[in-house]
Amino acid sequence: MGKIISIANQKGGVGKTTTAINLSSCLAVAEYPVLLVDLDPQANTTSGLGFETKKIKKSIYNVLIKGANVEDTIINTDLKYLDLLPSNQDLVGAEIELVSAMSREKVLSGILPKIRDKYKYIFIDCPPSLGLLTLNAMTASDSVLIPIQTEYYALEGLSQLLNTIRLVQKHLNKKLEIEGVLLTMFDNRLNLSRQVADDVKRFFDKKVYKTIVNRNVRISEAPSFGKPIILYDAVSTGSDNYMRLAEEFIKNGR
Amino acid sequence: MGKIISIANQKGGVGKTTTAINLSSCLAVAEYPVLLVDLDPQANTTSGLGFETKKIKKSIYNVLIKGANVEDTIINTDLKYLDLLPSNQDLVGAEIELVSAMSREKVLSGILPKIRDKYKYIFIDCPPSLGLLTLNAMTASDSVLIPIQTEYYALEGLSQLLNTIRLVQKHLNKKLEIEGVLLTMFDNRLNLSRQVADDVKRFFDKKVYKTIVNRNVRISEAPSFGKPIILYDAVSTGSDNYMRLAEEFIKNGR
Ligand SMILES: Nc1ncnc2c1ncn2[C@@H]1O[C@H](COP(=O)(O)OP(=O)(O)OP(=O)(O)O)[C@@H](O)[C@H]1O
Ligand SMILES: Nc1ncnc2c1ncn2[C@@H]1O[C@H](COP(=O)(O)OP(=O)(O)OP(=O)(O)O)[C@@H](O)[C@H]1O
Ligand SMILES: [Mg+2]
Ligand SMILES: [Mg+2]
Repeated sequence: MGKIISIANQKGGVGKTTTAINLSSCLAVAEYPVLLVDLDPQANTTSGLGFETKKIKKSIYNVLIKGANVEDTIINTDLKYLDLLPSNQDLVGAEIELVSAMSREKVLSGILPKIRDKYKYIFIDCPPSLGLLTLNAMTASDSVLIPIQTEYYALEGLSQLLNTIRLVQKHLNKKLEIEGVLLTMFDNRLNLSRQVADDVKRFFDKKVYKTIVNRNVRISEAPSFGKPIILYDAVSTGSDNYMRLAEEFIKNGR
Repeated sequence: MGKIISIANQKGGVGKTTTAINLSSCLAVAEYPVLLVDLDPQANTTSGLGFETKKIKKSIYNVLIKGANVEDTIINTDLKYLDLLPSNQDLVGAEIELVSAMSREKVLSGILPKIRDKYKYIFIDCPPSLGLLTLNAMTASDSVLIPIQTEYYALEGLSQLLNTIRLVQKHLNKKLEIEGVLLTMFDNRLNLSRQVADDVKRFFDKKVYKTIVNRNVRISEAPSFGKPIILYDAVSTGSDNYMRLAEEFIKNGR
């Protein structure tokens, strides 16, 4: 039975999509079957894997709002063990449409169990907000992986994020845990980076991954070629960081 | 009569808050009276100016949802000509509460005219989404200033953003224009930066500010001291970039 993990943080631009694509790709290269769910109306996970979002006719929007069959909506990627449940522009209006739905936070948790057994891991890339899409992801998940950019504003939002996780645990999904906290875009030359990293380690203690993802331009170039870093530049620091993260992620799960 | 400008882009982490704080501070230093409205539940503009969001009892939430008096909610900052309409954690639930309000996109445009004459410029820092808070900002504004990070995903979201602006112009606010497009976190040493900058200039032509904001660590350090860059490190490239932007912004307005 596959484990479902949300990748969430309402702060924008902290590396949610980059982690969703690259962690799942490294696991797929190690032949763990993975499904990546793009729950962001920006559809960056979909385009970062090389799909033109304008050409995606059936997306997570149809599954969530129009009751379309989830298995018919999943597509294959360049990696044999990585599938994608894509997003597109239609998802922009989904949060407002979900408000009036029955048990509006539980729509996704009524869908993912149908395909859970086909995968070892299911990752959900969340939008930068704590609205209904992110609540749906957390309600459907076993755990939440929290990317944190090593910058000042990253610390500000943590208490809101933990508050939301606590509320979900209390009212919607008792089993939800924190999978881990990942430091991203780390630059060892900068005081700010080291200070924020120390603060995060003090705040989250053992939950912080030993693997840190460094700022690495090859990581930000890869999506423009529609490839995860492991296929774009396998010998880059970025690839090494995400491969180590995948190893640590698997080890923690044992 | 003050000009109202939304600072918006649904892509996260592109420099909306950084531009809101630093452009308005540079204008305030030049003695233009400015009001900064923090419309993001993360309240980064509020904390970036040195206010502890937990201590903010009256915020934009009370004005939008509870009908509180806007003049009683505005607070002074370290800069004589800069006032702030602060945000706090309460705003997290506002989008869901707004859905059932009467003419839900027009709530803010019913509030800002009351104080418009006291300021030369009113800037609204928007959250990273195209939901009801950003729609309220655009409906209440004369124009939209679009910060764009010089990275691949930044280009992806532009058509959604322009689509939303067009819909607002058609149904909610005929006078809305694009104030300008600002390239942020530019690094001249990176191919990716130069490529994206060229693409944006081709896409937006004259609307792109000649002033480019370079990646500069002093800019990302300033909010941890609760200060705009002009007060934190007046001789940094960051200060120079935002002062030039303020000059260009004023010149365009003539
Ligand atoms: N380790 C890294 N080194 C360099 N650039 C990075 C790194 N991680 C992410 N980036 C770049 O930083 C930007 C933000 O990352 P990303 O889009 O993954 O964040 P996000 O949290 O998904 O953003 P959003 O909040 O908009 O969903 C992207 O342009 C990405 O390419
Ligand atoms: N020119 C710059 N040089 C270096 N760092 C920058 C620059 N501009 C912004 N930053 C940093 O990048 C991060 C993202 O910027 P900011 O928070 O202003 O973006 P935003 O668009 O407001 O994000 P959100 O989508 O979460 O509201 C912050 O940590 C900020 O300090
Ligand atoms: Mg993303
Ligand atoms: Mg912001």
